[in-house]
Amino acid sequence: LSLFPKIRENLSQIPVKIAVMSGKGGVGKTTVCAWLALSLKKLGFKVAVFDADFTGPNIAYAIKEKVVSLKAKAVGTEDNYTIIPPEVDGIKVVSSSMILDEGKALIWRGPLKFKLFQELLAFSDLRDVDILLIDLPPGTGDESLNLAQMIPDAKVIIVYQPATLAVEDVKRSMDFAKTLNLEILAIVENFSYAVCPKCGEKFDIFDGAKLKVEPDLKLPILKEKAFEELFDFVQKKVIPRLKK
Amino acid sequence: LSLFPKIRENLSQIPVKIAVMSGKGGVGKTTVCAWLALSLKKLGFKVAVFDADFTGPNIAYAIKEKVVSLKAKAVGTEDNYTIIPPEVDGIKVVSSSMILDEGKALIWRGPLKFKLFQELLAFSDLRDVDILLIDLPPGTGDESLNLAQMIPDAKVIIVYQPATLAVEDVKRSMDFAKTLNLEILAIVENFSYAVCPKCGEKFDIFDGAKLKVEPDLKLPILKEKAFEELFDFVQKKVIPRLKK
Ligand SMILES: Nc1ncnc2c1ncn2[C@@H]1O[C@H](COP(=O)(O)OP(=O)(O)O)[C@@H](O)[C@H]1O
Ligand SMILES: Nc1ncnc2c1ncn2[C@@H]1O[C@H](COP(=O)(O)OP(=O)(O)O)[C@@H](O)[C@H]1O
Ligand SMILES: [Zn+2]
Repeated sequence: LSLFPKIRENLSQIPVKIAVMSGKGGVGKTTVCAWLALSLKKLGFKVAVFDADFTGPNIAYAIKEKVVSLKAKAVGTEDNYTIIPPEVDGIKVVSSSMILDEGKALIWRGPLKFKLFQELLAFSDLRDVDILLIDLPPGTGDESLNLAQMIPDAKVIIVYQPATLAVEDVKRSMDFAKTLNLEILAIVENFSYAVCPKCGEKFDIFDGAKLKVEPDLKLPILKEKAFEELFDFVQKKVIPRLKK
Repeated sequence: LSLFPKIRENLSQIPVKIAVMSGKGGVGKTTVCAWLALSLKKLGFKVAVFDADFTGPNIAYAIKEKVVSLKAKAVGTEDNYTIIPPEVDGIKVVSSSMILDEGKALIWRGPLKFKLFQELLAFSDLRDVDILLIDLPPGTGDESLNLAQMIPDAKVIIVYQPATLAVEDVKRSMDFAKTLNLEILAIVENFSYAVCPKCGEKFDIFDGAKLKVEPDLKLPILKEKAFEELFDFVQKKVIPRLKK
């Protein structure tokens, strides 16, 4: 009994979907996804985030450091139910770690996790959401592929670090997006440079810096500054691209 | 027809096996694994590396930036063959990306990749190897579990970054090792601090710094310096621990 028709129906009511991808873990993909959500909310949009990155902790912690409660509510009957996602800083968060009780995180490994992702996408209450952000797992493996196929009209933002072989990573992400016919909205270089707190010197920390692709945005290794620069970028570059 | 007996037999001739783990990608696990191999070789041991991290590029590039040839040779007959692993800087590298021709990297996704890993461990010529390092995939998922079960007498080195929730990552890696009865040899904090090239100031770049566990070694974000410190650590702390 495929949930794909239900997923398609549930997601069709959301005008914009943005999937955030990376070629490998640790480049700040989840953080950039959370910052995109916060920026879009600040600019007046109703935002939801689908946490599909099972390799990392709940994206809620990247949205707001001290998160009080991550409980989702299920309403309705067993064969006709709706999941009400919790809100963190005004952003709806759809994540499997909210459905399951503490200590049950393991039961959704393997093929079961996709069953759970499908249920979340099919039955979460996403009425009234303008933009859905999807935090994909890192890489372009089977998991990312399966998830991307559930959101065939998503636009893509690629995040990378200017480290060795970064160009290959980005190329792989771009090929992945093109194969699935997903429009690439922006390429973001994170951890672009460090800033000395003493003398203000800006310097590279990765030697792959000379292998850089031409990104749309370069973020420094300084969370407050990086967030401001991403917010500006969303306001001045992303929104206009989305509007056309 | 299980390859486990053949794997056990092939690996039993190697006195020391060290698996390098991480709670998530991007913390420098592959780089630390390569540096461990280079340090041990420098100290006179015959070293082999098993590249089991299919999420990243071949560990050979972390051993030596410009790698000329990564071709493994197969000798013998179809039902009784041996794989001769190529050497990079005097270190034998066992990796699936060396067996397959260019463009065939995709055929080993899913369950096939484990079949390939098993073949590599069963049939690679590892006679005369003193220490086998294993670069595990990041995380403590099914893949890491399957691989760890092929090397039940390995010792473990855990690598992490002092970022948010790092303590949970390390704890998860430690629980994983303990569940499998693998001895933890060392816990290494990588990207511990940046060094300003202008004024020499040392500073943290991650805010999770206050959540640190007590690691055995802290490496700066500066490859030459980090390698020297890791070499010292191997010489003064790791070798004595291995000898007892
Ligand atoms: N621009 C930045 N400056 C400082 N720290 C950052 C920046 N971007 C991400 N981080 C930190 O780096 C770590 C890894 O980021 P994360 O979003 O978890 O990466 P990924 O999702 O790619 O694995 C986190 O601790 C995060 O807070
Ligand atoms: N101590 C360090 N200083 C500077 N760069 C580092 C250091 N450790 C790792 N790197 C770089 O960081 C990037 C990620 O490291 P990698 O070993 O691929 O991580 P992982 O295997 O955990 O995904 C690589 O470009 C690597 O060269
Ligand atoms: Zn300085």
